[in-house]
Amino acid sequence: MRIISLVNQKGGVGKTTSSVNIAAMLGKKSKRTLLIDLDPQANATSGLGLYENNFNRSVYEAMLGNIDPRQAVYPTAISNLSIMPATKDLAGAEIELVSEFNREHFLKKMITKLGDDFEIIIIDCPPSLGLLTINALTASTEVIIPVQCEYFALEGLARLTQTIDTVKNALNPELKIKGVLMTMYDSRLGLSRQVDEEARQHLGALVFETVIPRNVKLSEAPSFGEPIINYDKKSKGAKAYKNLIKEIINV
Amino acid sequence: MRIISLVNQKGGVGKTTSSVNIAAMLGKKSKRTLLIDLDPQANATSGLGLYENNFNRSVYEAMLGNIDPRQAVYPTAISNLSIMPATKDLAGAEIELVSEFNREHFLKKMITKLGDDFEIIIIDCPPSLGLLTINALTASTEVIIPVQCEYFALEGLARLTQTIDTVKNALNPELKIKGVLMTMYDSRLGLSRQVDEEARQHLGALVFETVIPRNVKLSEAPSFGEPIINYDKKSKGAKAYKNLIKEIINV
Ligand SMILES: Nc1ncnc2c1ncn2[C@@H]1O[C@H](COP(=O)(O)OP(=O)(O)OP(=O)(O)O)[C@@H](O)[C@H]1O
Ligand SMILES: Nc1ncnc2c1ncn2[C@@H]1O[C@H](COP(=O)(O)OP(=O)(O)OP(=O)(O)O)[C@@H](O)[C@H]1O
Ligand SMILES: [Mg+2]
Ligand SMILES: [Mg+2]
Repeated sequence: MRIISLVNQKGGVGKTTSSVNIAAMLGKKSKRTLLIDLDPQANATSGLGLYENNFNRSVYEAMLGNIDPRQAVYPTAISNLSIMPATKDLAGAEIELVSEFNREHFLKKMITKLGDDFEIIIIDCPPSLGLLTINALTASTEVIIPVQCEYFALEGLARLTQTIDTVKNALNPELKIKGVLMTMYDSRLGLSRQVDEEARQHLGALVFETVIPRNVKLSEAPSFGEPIINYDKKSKGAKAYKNLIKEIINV
Repeated sequence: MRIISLVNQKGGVGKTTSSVNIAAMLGKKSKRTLLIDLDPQANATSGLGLYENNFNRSVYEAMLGNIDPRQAVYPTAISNLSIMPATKDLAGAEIELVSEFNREHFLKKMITKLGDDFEIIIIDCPPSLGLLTINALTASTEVIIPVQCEYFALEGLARLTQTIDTVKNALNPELKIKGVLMTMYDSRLGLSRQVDEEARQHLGALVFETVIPRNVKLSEAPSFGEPIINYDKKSKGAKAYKNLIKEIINV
């Protein structure tokens, strides 16, 4: 089973948009896929059309071991795609986990209880390098790092890759960076081209060939609770995520 | 002394861009201003042209009480504007503070030691509602909430205003919301107009009249370590922040 986390402590870089659309495309390709929303903002949850009143179990209870995790798995409008939704309680988990033994392994232990139910798990992370993100990195086989084509986006990369190395050495030797995904690329702006070039210069082959363009359809889709493949499959955004999947699953 | 925090747990909504440019405009208006960077990403620090190798004291040491906070105050290229820079060590403060007595009051205690050095303090917060942001809310007289004109931006507002109410009742009765600032408004997009209208419908007079437009000059300026007033004072972004200042300091 492949477990892929979308991680970047910089906010608003496209972690949720990428999680939802990668997971949806994998479902469309008949891969039994689970999306875990590990962000208390619960944007991936509403991005797939689930709201707090239409589910009663969440990743919070499943991760702390209070319930069988299968009780927190819900179907979505996409066949082969299920979601483990987030609620705001998850914000408390960061502080509650601090004093627990094996506090970095709670998510990994939970995922083991799901057995072979899924072929691929996608985990959407909050904009921080706290215990929720550390749990995701400890549980994952791979990491995808969305990087917005803006100046501040490059600044945080060194700290992020250091954290990944630390987790790899101390907690999860299997962990590897699957790729760096350039997002919100606006071909009219010199800044976008400059940041994309700099990322490829510093990170080389780690950067996916596919670049996600800035595309208003991608930011409209969540207000309908739909991934882009259902909202507007002919859009530039949908085409880009479709190309990206070829780089993710052609192992 | 007025202490204004820029807060929103949603990432990438313009907290840092607003903090830097509000603080710079206040400095230009000869208000003795301090910008405190309370985000371990340290974007406000580099946004004003400071990098880890040109300062040796930071808000981390000042807040934990290890040094006189004045040692962590540095001048910037703008007269009347000083900065208390962040370093990545600040990320550790969240966990270190959990078990301290009065953990929510460390920043407030530190600011008291600055006496009357400043007329206005602006605090840039990280994208979370953890202990760093709670410290900022406990220390503040006012909060400005930047809201990106995108769908996900409205979702988190209820949780944020609840947190502000809780801090107001339990920790800081003076705290009030100075205003909600709509950011990255793109007049060509229906989504921008829709989110702006919805915010004004739900929040009424709390929403500033000034709207910050999407303007590439604002995202280019940080790569030169300059606020917009120095980088391109004739830009739409500079004009918008100049108008905003009139709504902030015409008390
Ligand atoms: N390629 C794109 N084109 C246009 N808008 C986009 C694109 N990708 C994301 N967006 C929009 O930009 C905003 C930020 O994206 P998103 O919420 O996915 O980032 P995030 O990294 O998950 O944020 P956070 O750090 O808060 O979790 C959202 O409003 C989203 O709809
Ligand atoms: N009005 C604007 N027009 C164009 N770009 C903008 C505008 N405001 C901010 N930006 C850019 O958008 C990105 C996000 O803004 P910023 O970093 O200020 O948000 P933030 O809320 O501080 O993010 P974080 O949650 O990571 O702290 C940055 O690259 C910034 O340069
Ligand atoms: Mg997100
Ligand atoms: Mg910021």
